[in-house]
Amino acid sequence: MIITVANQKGGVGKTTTSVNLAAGLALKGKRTLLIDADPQCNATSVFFAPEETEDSILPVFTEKNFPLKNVIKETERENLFAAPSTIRLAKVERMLAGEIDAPLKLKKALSDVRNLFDFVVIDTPPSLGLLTVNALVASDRVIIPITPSPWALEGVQDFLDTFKSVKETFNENLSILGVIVTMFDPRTVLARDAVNEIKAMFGDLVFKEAIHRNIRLEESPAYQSDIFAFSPNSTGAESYLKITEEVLKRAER
Amino acid sequence: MIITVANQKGGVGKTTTSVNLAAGLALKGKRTLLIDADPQCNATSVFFAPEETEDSILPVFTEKNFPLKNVIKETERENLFAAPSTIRLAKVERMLAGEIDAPLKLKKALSDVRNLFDFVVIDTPPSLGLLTVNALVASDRVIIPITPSPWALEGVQDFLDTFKSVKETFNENLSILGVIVTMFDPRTVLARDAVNEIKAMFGDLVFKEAIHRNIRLEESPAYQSDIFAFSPNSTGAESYLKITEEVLKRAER
Ligand SMILES: Nc1ncnc2c1ncn2[C@@H]1O[C@H](COP(=O)(O)OP(=O)(O)OP(=O)(O)O)[C@@H](O)[C@H]1O
Ligand SMILES: Nc1ncnc2c1ncn2[C@@H]1O[C@H](COP(=O)(O)OP(=O)(O)OP(=O)(O)O)[C@@H](O)[C@H]1O
Ligand SMILES: [Mg+2]
Ligand SMILES: [Mg+2]
Repeated sequence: MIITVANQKGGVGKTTTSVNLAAGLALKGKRTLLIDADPQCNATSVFFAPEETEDSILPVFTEKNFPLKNVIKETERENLFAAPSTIRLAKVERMLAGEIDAPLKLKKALSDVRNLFDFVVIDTPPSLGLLTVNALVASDRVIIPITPSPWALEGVQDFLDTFKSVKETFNENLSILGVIVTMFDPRTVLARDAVNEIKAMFGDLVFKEAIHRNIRLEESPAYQSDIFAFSPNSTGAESYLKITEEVLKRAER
Repeated sequence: MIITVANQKGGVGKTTTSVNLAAGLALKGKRTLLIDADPQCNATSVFFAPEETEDSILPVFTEKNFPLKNVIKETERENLFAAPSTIRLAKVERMLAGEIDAPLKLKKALSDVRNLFDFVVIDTPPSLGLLTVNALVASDRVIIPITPSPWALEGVQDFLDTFKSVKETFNENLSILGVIVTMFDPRTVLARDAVNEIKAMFGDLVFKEAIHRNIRLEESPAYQSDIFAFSPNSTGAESYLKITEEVLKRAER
């Protein structure tokens, strides 16, 4: 199953969720590929030192029929593989401005590779541009991390419009696997009200488990690690393990 | 003086800083224009209800010689004016992909209008694309909000590369007015270490005043208000007032 993690609002936990969901799936014995489709390379930097990542997914967009297999690397975690991003991915939007099949590049590249993995998780940039659209076109499901705060809620409709448009134009099987509430601080009325609003909007799509603020989640990238390797007993690790189990359940349906 | 608030990392407080700095300058009697150059429209939504913002800065990019004056609106705060964004600004990147003067659109539009204001503050999206470049090309100074955490620090060099390239190609007077540490939680070693790293990188450019986590700052957009109107006695208001005073000092030099 190919899952995109997306939300055009910045800093809502897309990368934290992509990295730790992919690691969680690998931990559960699923052969998992994490694709970093964000030129910021935050997910890439968790698994690879800068000098290790000359290869990237850029040729998927710039060359004809580029074999994605060539840039898929093992990570230190068993079952977990990653396809790195690069800052140069940022120019893809204007480079492919004219091309009719621009939204389909990643889907085509994944078609030869998807059967080698149980799960593919795609991290995306904070935008609804060509990279995010490519991820959505290529995917079976999307997970939407949302922080319970005013501006994050305002952006949801724009995301859903893009989702709907991709579904209708390119990918009728695309559906929302779920919505994860991230960076939840239960002590504030603001956050609790916002969570209620998210539940009103999305009903059962909202994962039971919300991710609370946990310093370990913020620290782990500094140690080039996912949360399970870095701090397995933290609430962050427990929460992302529950999220992983819930994803596995929902993936069955 | 025209100031861009920029950082391609998502959710580091660009909009919170743009809105509250602009409001602070207005409070100090400076005639201030806030330009929302982010298709997410977070800054716009603080000052205008959705039905109030049919006008936007989009024609600056899509039409020849569009008078920016036509879309500048008063806000409820004396001295504070705003030019709204729109989701449709997102397509500007690919629309202008071929045009030689694409980076200069905002600068040209501002040239007729800048003498009507003491300060112009430009909020930008989490990307180093055409909208952010337009803002940098049009500006005298840039303020960089940075959260003291690993991924935010990793992105600084990419930002500086873009800054340098804009400066050399289009705008030799562009300089960094300062770096603001945002969402600082002094209780964590991670944040304190990261602040030291930021100070090592930027020296005196770092504002003395760091913005601590303050729930009032997160709440105020829900009440369509800047922090000074919403919660003038909060630490968030005090901090952004100090930031405003420091900006005024630095603008003199
Ligand atoms: N539950 C959490 N508790 C504490 N910190 C968190 C949590 N989730 C994420 N963070 C931190 O918050 C910041 C933003 O998270 P992250 O980078 O995952 O968001 P993003 O949506 O991928 O951002 P962008 O839009 O820039 O891609 C990071 O520094 C991250 O380490
Ligand atoms: N000092 C603070 N304390 C608490 N919350 C804050 C603080 N500064 C910003 N926030 C909140 O954090 C979130 C991210 O801030 P903001 O939207 O200003 O960042 P941004 O860099 O403009 O994001 P984007 O990259 O999406 O444009 C918002 O919900 C905002 O209200
Ligand atoms: Mg990210
Ligand atoms: Mg913003």
